[in-house]
Amino acid sequence: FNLNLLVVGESGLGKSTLINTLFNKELYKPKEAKAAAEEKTESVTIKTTEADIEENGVKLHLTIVDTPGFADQVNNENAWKPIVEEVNSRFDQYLEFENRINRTDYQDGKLHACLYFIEPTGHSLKPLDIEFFLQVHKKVNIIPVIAKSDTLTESEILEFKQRILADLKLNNIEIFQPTVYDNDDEETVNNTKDLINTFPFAIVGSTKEIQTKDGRLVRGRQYPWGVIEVDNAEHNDFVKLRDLLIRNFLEELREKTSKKLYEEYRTGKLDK
Amino acid sequence: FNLNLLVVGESGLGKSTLINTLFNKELYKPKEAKAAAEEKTESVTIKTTEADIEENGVKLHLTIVDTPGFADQVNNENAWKPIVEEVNSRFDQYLEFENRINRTDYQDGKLHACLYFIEPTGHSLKPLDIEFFLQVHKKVNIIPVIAKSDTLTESEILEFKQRILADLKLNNIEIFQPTVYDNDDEETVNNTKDLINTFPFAIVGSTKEIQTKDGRLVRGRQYPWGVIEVDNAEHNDFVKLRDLLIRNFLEELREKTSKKLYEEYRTGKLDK
Ligand SMILES: Nc1nc2c(ncn2[C@@H]2O[C@H](COP(=O)(O)OP(=O)(O)O)[C@@H](O)[C@H]2O)c(=O)[nH]1
Ligand SMILES: Nc1nc2c(ncn2[C@@H]2O[C@H](COP(=O)(O)OP(=O)(O)O)[C@@H](O)[C@H]2O)c(=O)[nH]1
Repeated sequence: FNLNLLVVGESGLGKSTLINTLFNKELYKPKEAKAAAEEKTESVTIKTTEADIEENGVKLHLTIVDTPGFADQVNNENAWKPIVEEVNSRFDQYLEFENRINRTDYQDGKLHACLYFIEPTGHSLKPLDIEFFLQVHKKVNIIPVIAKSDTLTESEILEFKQRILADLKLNNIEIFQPTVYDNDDEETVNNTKDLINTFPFAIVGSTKEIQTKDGRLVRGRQYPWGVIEVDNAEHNDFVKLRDLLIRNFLEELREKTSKKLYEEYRTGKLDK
Repeated sequence: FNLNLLVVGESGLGKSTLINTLFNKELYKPKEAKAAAEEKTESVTIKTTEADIEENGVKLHLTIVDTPGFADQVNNENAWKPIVEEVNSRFDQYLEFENRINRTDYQDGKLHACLYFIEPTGHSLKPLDIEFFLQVHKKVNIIPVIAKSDTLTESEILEFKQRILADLKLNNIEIFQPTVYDNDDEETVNNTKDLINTFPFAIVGSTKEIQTKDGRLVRGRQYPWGVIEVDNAEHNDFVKLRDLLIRNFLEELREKTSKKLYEEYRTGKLDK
């Protein structure tokens, strides 16, 4: 199985940490404090990481496309461009492959989902978020998440989610929605509806093992006032994100990419 | 006594909340969720709020200059301009007043300090932060703070502070440093040094009263995993910021503004 994941968001929103947490593997090393003199790149770059992992007994070939520099400049006017070019180029590679006479040695490079990190301001989406979504939502399954959601109280999270959904609706932005099949068993239907009702997921990432007050060893972040637990559904939506991305809906993400998003791209390209 | 404070930082960093917390007064109403359709301004605007407050038995006439829109656009290239114009215009107003024959009815509008909110990424200063500091540090006492510092663990805060100080040093940016007078009593000297060693302050703001597990009623933020207390020095540097800004160093801020920053501006202006 392949999972090709596009990861986008401002620097410092915990993207590397979350990827390591999702796959329980140190795919991204902690950023060493670069000397203050080594300044960041002056534009958006595309960085690809590959790994073979096993998730729930299933072998997964993982490709993560990271986009350092996005939203980090003083002027972010074309931040989306290199990313859209990457999405398109992977579609083009597949189009070219499809047209070959000899089609063995198949490599599916299409991006199955875009994990987009929203800064936990508590207010609303930013113009840059909206601009990016508009450029990408018809080409990749967008899964927006509220980054570092331990910054927000439970009521702030509820309000923020409402506002984000309203912003998306106002701008006609489509985000990935798992399908609810009415002929499925009740438990599956309820699980899927519950996932959808929790969008966008408010997540926390950490690979550190911390001991809670009552002695359990958990992945979390330790503060003087308490320990936030990554895998605790009372504390954040991480387990739901893992569910969506790599347990129950991976097939749907890949299928929607091939059968809908790629086909629309191909038609658009061949029509020209 | 006058305190004229410039408040700068990206939307959603808790600036309004912090101002209300500092002066224990609802100077800024909580932003009502504006309909998603009412989008923010497309540039930086200058918004002034005045209030008379009493702090520790001292009457204070407070003027807060807020700068909505700063850092919120896709392109923030000239975000600093309207702010520098505001700083200059207040210097000009004083220059004009100084030259009057009849100088009663004195109103000191010069900005005594700029409270600059740094996003708690945990990485380093951003290009926009540095650009702003360079435009402003010779005109206003800069007091940078790490906003919403409850996002960071204690060790992350220490590292982040080190990195911010290194970034400032590398770019030759001067921030406000209270003076240590060697002939002062030991306690004052130690307090001042301790304040300086804590720069930049990592703060949390809240006007909500929460009950802690051990029954105390405190200002703080309530999370499922614990209560962070604003006025608890173990939890964040808020009390030190209040100390610097409105208790022990207000006079030094005003004096440095009149005797050094304004004089340098005046000389620069008259020299042309
Ligand atoms: N509060 C909070 N901090 C986090 C979380 N995940 C990561 N961090 C911290 O945020 C900082 C930046 O994380 P990093 O993964 O390097 O962010 P990236 O720049 O987006 O890749 C580090 O200090 C992390 O420990 C989270 O879920 N909550
Ligand atoms: N985690 C955290 N959240 C805060 C803090 N101060 C304010 N907030 C929350 O952050 C959101 C934005 O605060 P606000 O004061 O409106 O920010 P402003 O846009 O900078 O004026 C609100 O949901 C606040 O409750 C803080 O110190 N820590």
